[in-house]
Amino acid sequence: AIILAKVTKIYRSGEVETYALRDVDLTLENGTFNVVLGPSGSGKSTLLNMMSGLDTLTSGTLTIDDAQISAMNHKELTRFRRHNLGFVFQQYNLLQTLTVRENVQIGAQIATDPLEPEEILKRVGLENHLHKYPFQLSGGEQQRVSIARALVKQPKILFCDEPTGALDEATAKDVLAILQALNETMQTTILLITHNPSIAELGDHIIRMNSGEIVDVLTQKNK
Amino acid sequence: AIILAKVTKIYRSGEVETYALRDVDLTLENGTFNVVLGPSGSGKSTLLNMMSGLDTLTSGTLTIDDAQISAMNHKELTRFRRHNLGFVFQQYNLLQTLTVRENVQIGAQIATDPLEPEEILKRVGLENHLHKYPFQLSGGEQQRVSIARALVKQPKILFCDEPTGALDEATAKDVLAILQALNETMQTTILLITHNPSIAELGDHIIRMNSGEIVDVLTQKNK
Ligand SMILES: Nc1ncnc2c1ncn2[C@@H]1O[C@H](COP(=O)(O)OP(=O)(O)OP(=O)(O)O)[C@@H](O)[C@H]1O
Ligand SMILES: Nc1ncnc2c1ncn2[C@@H]1O[C@H](COP(=O)(O)OP(=O)(O)OP(=O)(O)O)[C@@H](O)[C@H]1O
Ligand SMILES: [Mg+2]
Ligand SMILES: [Mg+2]
Repeated sequence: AIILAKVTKIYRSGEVETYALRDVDLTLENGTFNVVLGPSGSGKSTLLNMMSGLDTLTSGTLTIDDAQISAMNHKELTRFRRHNLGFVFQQYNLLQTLTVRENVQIGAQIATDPLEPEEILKRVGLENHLHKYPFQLSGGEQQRVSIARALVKQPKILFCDEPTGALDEATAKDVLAILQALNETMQTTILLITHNPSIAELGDHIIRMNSGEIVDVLTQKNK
Repeated sequence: AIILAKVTKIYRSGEVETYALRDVDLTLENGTFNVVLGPSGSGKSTLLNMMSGLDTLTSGTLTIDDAQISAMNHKELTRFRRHNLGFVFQQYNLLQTLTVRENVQIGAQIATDPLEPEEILKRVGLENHLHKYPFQLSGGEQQRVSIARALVKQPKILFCDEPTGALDEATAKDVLAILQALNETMQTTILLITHNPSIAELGDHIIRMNSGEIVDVLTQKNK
């Protein structure tokens, strides 16, 4: 399980303090598909950054299974993320100087049982773009490279920040079907942020946020 | 009117040629609200880049009212865009070293009748973020700065590439209401790219694309 206990995150810039998360308690059981909904600026991406060890907590703790993540140093955190976590970032975060296939290969390199980069790229419809650079891709193509890169290492836990925001309906459906299949066949734990209520229907649990707080957790399915 | 005649755009990288647009003919009448729909990679952003003079045509012509845009040099193009056009880019394109308010002020500087930056920022809900830098904003907040920057100079023609993709339903509604009001009261010509069919309902015309071609133009309203 991923357990956030009494987590607060405050961003300080000069005099200004922004409470991005206030006293959040949240547990994600292994193998669950969790969707996070909430207005722009409500703290969804911050929640993802806290739950994945990508950023430090101002106060509170993060535990993933038996590992005390919030107590790890930078080196331990980096190794933990590499071995266990996959990310689809809201702004894609592709390496601009590597091709599509190289961006995905990098994701496979440190994995114990990686998929074939060209296979996963084919599944997201990018087989004709393998040798292009990110600046030569459309918005939705860049997003799909980001998705392929996260999936190729078959992570235990997958964090997706609006992974279909730049995709048309049909392409988005394909991607969400891949994620659902992963969750059902591989018991991959998924945390997916979205603005789209119809995507929320895919989740076992819906986590609603507002102004840095979790206001509601709805359980739709029991596993 | 904005007139594309027989426009083709080919991207070449090494041996590979990508036909991003094939022999496109399209006219947008002044004061119309036009929505572009189509799958990821179908050429929507490329169409916008061609219609706005942001990028060169491989063949064909672009005329805006009586100006032969495709015949202009770099300096004339830059001046034309500054005086007449506003842009909301798919990747926001904010200046990272300027604050929220400064990013919008820059948009106002070269305008004949600019709005007040703080006013327009308030209308998109960002009054508490004026002194932050883009990296300190959520995805949807960055998108809204991009929107405010385009609107502040009250352009004759507004090009919006998925301007609400990162926004929740309520915030997206506010933004679209602002765009509709602009179109109705100021006769601003709008070209809006979206994946969301419900947003398409706002348009006077819906332009459907697939594989670099315009496959359909539907007129929903007459003005
Ligand atoms: N580095 C930072 N410094 C200051 N404030 C920040 C920083 N990063 C985020 N914030 C603020 O924290 C709040 C929550 O941000 P977060 O990115 O988690 O929102 P979000 O729910 O993901 O929004 P969106 O749906 O727009 O992506 C926002 O108001 C944002 O401005
Ligand atoms: N600089 C470039 N070099 C090579 N190919 C390019 C370049 N820019 C765009 N393309 C290709 O042209 C096609 C159309 O791109 P475009 O960005 O117009 O698509 P789009 O409809 O906006 O897609 P999306 O909905 O994903 O944003 C894509 O297949 C893309 O890979
Ligand atoms: Mg976010
Ligand atoms: Mg695009």
